[in-house]
Amino acid sequence: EQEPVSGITCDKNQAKVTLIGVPDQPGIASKIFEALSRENMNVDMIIQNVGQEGLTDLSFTVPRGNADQAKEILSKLADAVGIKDVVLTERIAKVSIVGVGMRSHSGVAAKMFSRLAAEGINIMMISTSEIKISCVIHSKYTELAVRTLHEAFELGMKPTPNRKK
Amino acid sequence: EQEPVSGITCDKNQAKVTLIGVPDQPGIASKIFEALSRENMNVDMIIQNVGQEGLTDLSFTVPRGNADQAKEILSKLADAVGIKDVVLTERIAKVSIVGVGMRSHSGVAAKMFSRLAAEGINIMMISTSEIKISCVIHSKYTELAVRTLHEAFELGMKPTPNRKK
Ligand SMILES: C[C@@H](O)[C@H](N)C(=O)O
Ligand SMILES: C[C@@H](O)[C@H](N)C(=O)O
Repeated sequence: EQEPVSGITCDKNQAKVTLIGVPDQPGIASKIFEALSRENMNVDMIIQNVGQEGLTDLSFTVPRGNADQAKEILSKLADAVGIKDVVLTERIAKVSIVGVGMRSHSGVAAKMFSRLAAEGINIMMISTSEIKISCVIHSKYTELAVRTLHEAFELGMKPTPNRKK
Repeated sequence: EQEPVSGITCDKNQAKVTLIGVPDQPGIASKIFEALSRENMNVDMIIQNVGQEGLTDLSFTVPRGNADQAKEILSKLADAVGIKDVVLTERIAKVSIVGVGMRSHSGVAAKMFSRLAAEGINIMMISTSEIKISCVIHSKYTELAVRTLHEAFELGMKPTPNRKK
């Protein structure tokens, strides 16, 4: 059976903005991204989980150089629409396993998460696509996480274009 | 400039399991997916946002036929590791815009979210990859959402292999 994971990527150049207590009603997500779009802000990840009691949290990542501007834009909007807080976290890294063969494999996710846990690395955020499982972790663990996942999925340590994307 | 969005996809065959009040410590995510993997459960999306006060929520989707089994597996684990609740929602649809040209465009996200909002469709979850922005909505809005997004991104209504994936 084909090895499901073909590479590890990491991105240490992002910062995370989390909006806490976002009113879970139509129109709020659009206001958030319209505000960012008006300032031509680039956004990489967007993560929103389900709400409870009419509120949810929404996180997105931007290049670290744009972090302060993103926080400022959202802080203004937060007052206007009733978002409770805007939290900026700069020292994050996004570490991903990539593979066409891994679609739907709960076992691949389990292995990624358990190897990170074994190194004491807390997983702050998780997001997936058909070919990728991404974890956001504290940036201080980046190199340890990448080495750990290379070993876990037997990918060898030769430099690949993916490895420091 | 190239049209950033090249297609709309939707999946009405998934159900969502949300674990509420997940201890935000290394090893919990791995236990969750090890439990699913032992039963050979297929998982599509995994979404986890940042925690507060040591707790976070973690959602994942499974084929609707496996929803009860997934809930049962996680309910057992929840007791063991201190997860507060396991909530199953079956009537969901995942609607996505796809495009190689849309990477980092906050404007594309803003447009998707605002067109859904204009139809009164609440966005329950958001997840992105480099080429895709996915929203989980109530399944009753699926056809309306797909039509709305086709119009928004001027994609025409001729059937494409993507459209009902
Ligand atoms: C929280 C936000 O996504 C809201 N549910 C909306 O649809 O805009
Ligand atoms: C919540 C869960 O992801 C936890 N942070 C872990 O690392 O396992």
